Amino acid sequence: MRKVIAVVNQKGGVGKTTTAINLAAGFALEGIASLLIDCDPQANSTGGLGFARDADRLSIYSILSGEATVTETALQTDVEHLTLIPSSKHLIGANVELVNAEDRAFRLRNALAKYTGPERLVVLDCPPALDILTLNALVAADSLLIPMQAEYFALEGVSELVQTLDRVRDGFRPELEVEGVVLTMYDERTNLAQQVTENLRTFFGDKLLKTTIPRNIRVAEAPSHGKPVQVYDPRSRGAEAYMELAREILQRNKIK
Amino acid sequence: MRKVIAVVNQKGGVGKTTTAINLAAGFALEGIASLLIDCDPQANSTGGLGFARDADRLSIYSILSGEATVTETALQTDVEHLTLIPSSKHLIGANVELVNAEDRAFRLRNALAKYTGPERLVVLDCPPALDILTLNALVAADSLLIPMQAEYFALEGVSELVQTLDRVRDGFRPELEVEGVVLTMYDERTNLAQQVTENLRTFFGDKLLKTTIPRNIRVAEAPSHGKPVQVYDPRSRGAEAYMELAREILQRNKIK
Ligand SMILES: Nc1ncnc2c1ncn2[C@@H]1O[C@H](COP(=O)(O)OP(=O)(O)OP(=O)(O)O)[C@@H](O)[C@H]1O
Ligand SMILES: Nc1ncnc2c1ncn2[C@@H]1O[C@H](COP(=O)(O)OP(=O)(O)OP(=O)(O)O)[C@@H](O)[C@H]1O
Ligand SMILES: [Mg+2]
Ligand SMILES: [Mg+2]
Repeated sequence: MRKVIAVVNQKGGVGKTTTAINLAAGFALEGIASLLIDCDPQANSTGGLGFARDADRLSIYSILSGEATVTETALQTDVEHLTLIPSSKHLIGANVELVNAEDRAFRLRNALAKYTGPERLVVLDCPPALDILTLNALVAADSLLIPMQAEYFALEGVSELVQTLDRVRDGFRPELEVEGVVLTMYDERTNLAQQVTENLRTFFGDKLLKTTIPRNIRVAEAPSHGKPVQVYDPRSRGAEAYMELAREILQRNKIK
Repeated sequence: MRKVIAVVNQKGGVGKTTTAINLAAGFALEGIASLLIDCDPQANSTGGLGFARDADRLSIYSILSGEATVTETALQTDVEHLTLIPSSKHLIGANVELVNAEDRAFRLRNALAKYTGPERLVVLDCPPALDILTLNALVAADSLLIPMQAEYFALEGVSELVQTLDRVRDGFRPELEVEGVVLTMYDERTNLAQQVTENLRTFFGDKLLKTTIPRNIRVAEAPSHGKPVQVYDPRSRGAEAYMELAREILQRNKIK
């Protein structure tokens, strides 16, 4: 019943965190209980929802290292129906510590399998790397949401991401699929954007989501106030676009 | 005599690769022989200078694993005075393979110490992570150039980057210093940009470089043509800004 969506792209700065926060908030604002899990040692999803850095607080690291459960770690956010598993800089050690562990790719999946909380949707914010942290997210996920900037370097990274997806399917998880590709910080007027979008459409077909997220200063300001953009400025173009994205995904999954 | 500048920021998408390519090209166009080293498994600096992916070609991975020297690996680019050490996806294995090697942080520095090529300046493009690859770059470097977007998440990452710099200084390399912080994709008109810039100025003082790089579509288009922006569109605002940045750094170092 619960669906786990990993927000993933090894290219940096394409809007993974921004999409993870505002999509999970979008689901919650539509009344769907949602859990956001910050899987990045940089802890941007955690900070962007208003939680200060706290090295002693339970985090995703506590879960991956087996010291705590999801229930013990989850925090209520200021958004009704939205809970958070925070990250911490301790997570940076996990990439090294887990290297030789037998079940190193399954820690998050196993922890979620034991979790009986109320959330219907789980969103995972991944770091800009195809490392053990992202692997845990991929193996725990039912589907991948890929934020993309319509620019050259982001396009170059797509084939490698898809190869990783195929390897995870073959090796661990045949049911893993692409939820969709969402164009972020999108300005459709430039030639570059049009060319890259064409490439992506050829490659992904109708997995290329209808909703695109425009560049909008309110989206960049919201995390400095510790809020999703829909709470910070509900009438902004960014807020409307992320609500539209949440609804598109809910409809495709026949959730609402 | 040779100076090594690492372009570093663990935050993704702040313009490390774009700055590494266009700064190294800027030095070369000013007649200073320069070497660009792509230290990122995503190999964006390599692709952005027009080199197709080639898993068999010697790369930074060959150097870090001790199979090849800098001389054997360096390639001439289409820009006079600009040479390149390409990256390759094999590099992603290095983070795991080097974990237990005794001199794991010194591979690049040792290789450059043996290199007697003509380049006066070496620019290192780093991945969005504080991992073994970036550590090799930091230990090999004389100074760090930190590209920053004037936005909230980039600001949050600064203290961690500075802590890493201090650890590398104390542990390995007391002479390592900040070359400068350069604002990229900069739009000084927004409140957010002004607030973040103020914070950065307080923190970095006159290390915050005078040159700022504006958002300019030509900068994003240039790598899709395999060229630095100064070659792709020399009269664009992006090209002029990166030439200004190259000159500011050359002057601060009394090179020209
Ligand atoms: N639609 C938008 N309009 C304006 N700014 C945006 C938008 N989306 C994201 N940003 C800003 O762009 C920057 C990069 O976004 P974000 O940090 O979410 O990307 P990321 O993929 O999570 O990065 P990383 O790879 O470092 O994890 C941030 O400063 C963010 O606030
Ligand atoms: N001044 C600029 N104007 C317009 N676009 C820019 C500018 N600088 C960089 N870009 C674009 O922004 C995106 C991010 O830049 P870039 O890839 O250089 O960042 P990065 O820090 O190297 O990312 P990563 O963390 O993934 O290595 C790229 O698509 C690039 O072409
Ligand atoms: Mg992020
Ligand atoms: Mg880069």
